[in-house]
Amino acid sequence: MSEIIAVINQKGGTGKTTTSHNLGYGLARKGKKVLFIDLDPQGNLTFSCGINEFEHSLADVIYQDKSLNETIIKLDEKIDLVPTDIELAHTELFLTQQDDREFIISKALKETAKRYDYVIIDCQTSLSVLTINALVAATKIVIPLQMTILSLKGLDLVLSTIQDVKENLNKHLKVAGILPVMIDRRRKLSTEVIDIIVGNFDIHVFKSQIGSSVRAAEAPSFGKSVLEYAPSCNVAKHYGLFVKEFLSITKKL
Amino acid sequence: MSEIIAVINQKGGTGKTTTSHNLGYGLARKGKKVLFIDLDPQGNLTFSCGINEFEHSLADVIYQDKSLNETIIKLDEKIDLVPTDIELAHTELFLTQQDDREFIISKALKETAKRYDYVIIDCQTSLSVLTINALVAATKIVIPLQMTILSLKGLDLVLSTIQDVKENLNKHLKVAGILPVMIDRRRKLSTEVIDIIVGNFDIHVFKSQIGSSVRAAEAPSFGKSVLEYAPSCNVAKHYGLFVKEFLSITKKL
Ligand SMILES: Nc1ncnc2c1ncn2[C@@H]1O[C@H](COP(=O)(O)OP(=O)(O)OP(=O)(O)O)[C@@H](O)[C@H]1O
Ligand SMILES: Nc1ncnc2c1ncn2[C@@H]1O[C@H](COP(=O)(O)OP(=O)(O)OP(=O)(O)O)[C@@H](O)[C@H]1O
Ligand SMILES: [Mg+2]
Ligand SMILES: [Mg+2]
Repeated sequence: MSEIIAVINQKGGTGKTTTSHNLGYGLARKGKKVLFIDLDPQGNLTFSCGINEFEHSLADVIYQDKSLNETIIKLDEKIDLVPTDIELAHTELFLTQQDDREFIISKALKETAKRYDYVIIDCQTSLSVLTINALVAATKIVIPLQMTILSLKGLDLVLSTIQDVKENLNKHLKVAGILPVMIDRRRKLSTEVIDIIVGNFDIHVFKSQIGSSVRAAEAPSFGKSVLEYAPSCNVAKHYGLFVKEFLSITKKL
Repeated sequence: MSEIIAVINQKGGTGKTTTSHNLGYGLARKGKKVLFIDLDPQGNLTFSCGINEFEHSLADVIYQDKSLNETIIKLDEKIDLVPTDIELAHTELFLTQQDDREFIISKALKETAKRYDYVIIDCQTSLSVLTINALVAATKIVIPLQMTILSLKGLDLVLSTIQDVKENLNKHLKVAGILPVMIDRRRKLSTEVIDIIVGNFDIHVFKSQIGSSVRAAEAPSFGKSVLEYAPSCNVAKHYGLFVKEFLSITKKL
């Protein structure tokens, strides 16, 4: 049974793309077959995978010109990618005119997902119709969260959107958890924000918190995940632990 | 002649809201009359100004139910705010059906702007029709940029969008400059990214770079800019220098 993971947060710069990339790479390293779907018109995940040119993209699938299979790029033995470019931004207007606009991605994934253990969808920074598509297609959600007040403010909004989708469009949707990212343990704010989340939301907070390292900011220009680019840095170690915790948490959900 | 400043970057979490808030507060401290316009449906600037409830918002202006004047909240003697909430997200669909959709904000500002020295528009993290509205209304642009590879990748896209608007919709638009934010001077990556920008783009890079401080991440929950909340921290000092440099740069443009 394939797991379809939506990595979501409408707050900007909270590590969604970095988390999508390293979660997928980490799962593949454990022998899982992984498909990345880049659902952000800015194509950061596509770029971070070292892909700059491609014949077909996710936009072609949304316009229903191409099947998902026709867009898939093989990154290595275990990891495939459906790439995206800015053309995806124009699909939003097209989608608003479709009756089944929230189901385009889940329909496209129906057959393809069966070939993978995990499909990881990197979402854009807004609760757009594309992001709703990811929530409707997903089985599990990961919410990367920076430990700041503005990031915490955004959490309410993303959780209520998930609740809406769960009640009306996708009853099987579950939140695997909130992943604290770019943590600085010396900072009182980090621990305060985590206390607030744990105290106010009945939601799992991953114990494997991701620290901060310039290696994570450098990795994309080498077309590699930080796990691959700088395996001995703190962020790589933390993502390694996160992947383990993710596997054990999602088994029980 | 009022200056209308669009603070823009479609990459997430690059300090747009924090920069909008501190630029406005810093200008007001120098005796300028400032109007904030929160153009992000997530309403981070509204929240950061300590505003949680309001009768009318920017969405009402876009639907042309209310004039801009009817939404204005007085924050203090020199600073006013046009607040926003999630309702703004629904205006995008409405706007796509209007012939003059890129001019809604500039038309609304036409009379109101005259009462202010500076109007500061905090943009959302996407190059949406709302963000285009900001570029069409603006006289000057500030682009806050994190010193990472993915942030640099986004710069091409924002500059080409600005060029389009300049050629087709707003000939007076000028870029005041790129503001490096969340700088860690020990990091080679910060200096490398700045060198790349200076080397490849014929665009001003503000010398007053903004460092990193947990005070900046805490300030929004007190409804204050970091200049007001923690005036002696590094980020407050850097924003103080930035405001001075901004005034001298924009005088010559
Ligand atoms: N653990 C980390 N340490 C240091 N830098 C990081 C870390 N994780 C991510 N970054 C960098 O911070 C920036 C934001 O991260 P990322 O792009 O993954 O967030 P995002 O939520 O996908 O952003 P967007 O809202 O633009 O989609 C990127 O430049 C990235 O390389
Ligand atoms: N100089 C700084 N030092 C430390 N933290 C900062 C600094 N500037 C901003 N922050 C924090 O980093 C996060 C991102 O900043 P901010 O919200 O201003 O960026 P943004 O570009 O407006 O994000 P979005 O894409 O969501 O609109 C916020 O939680 C903010 O409080
Ligand atoms: Mg991203
Ligand atoms: Mg913002």
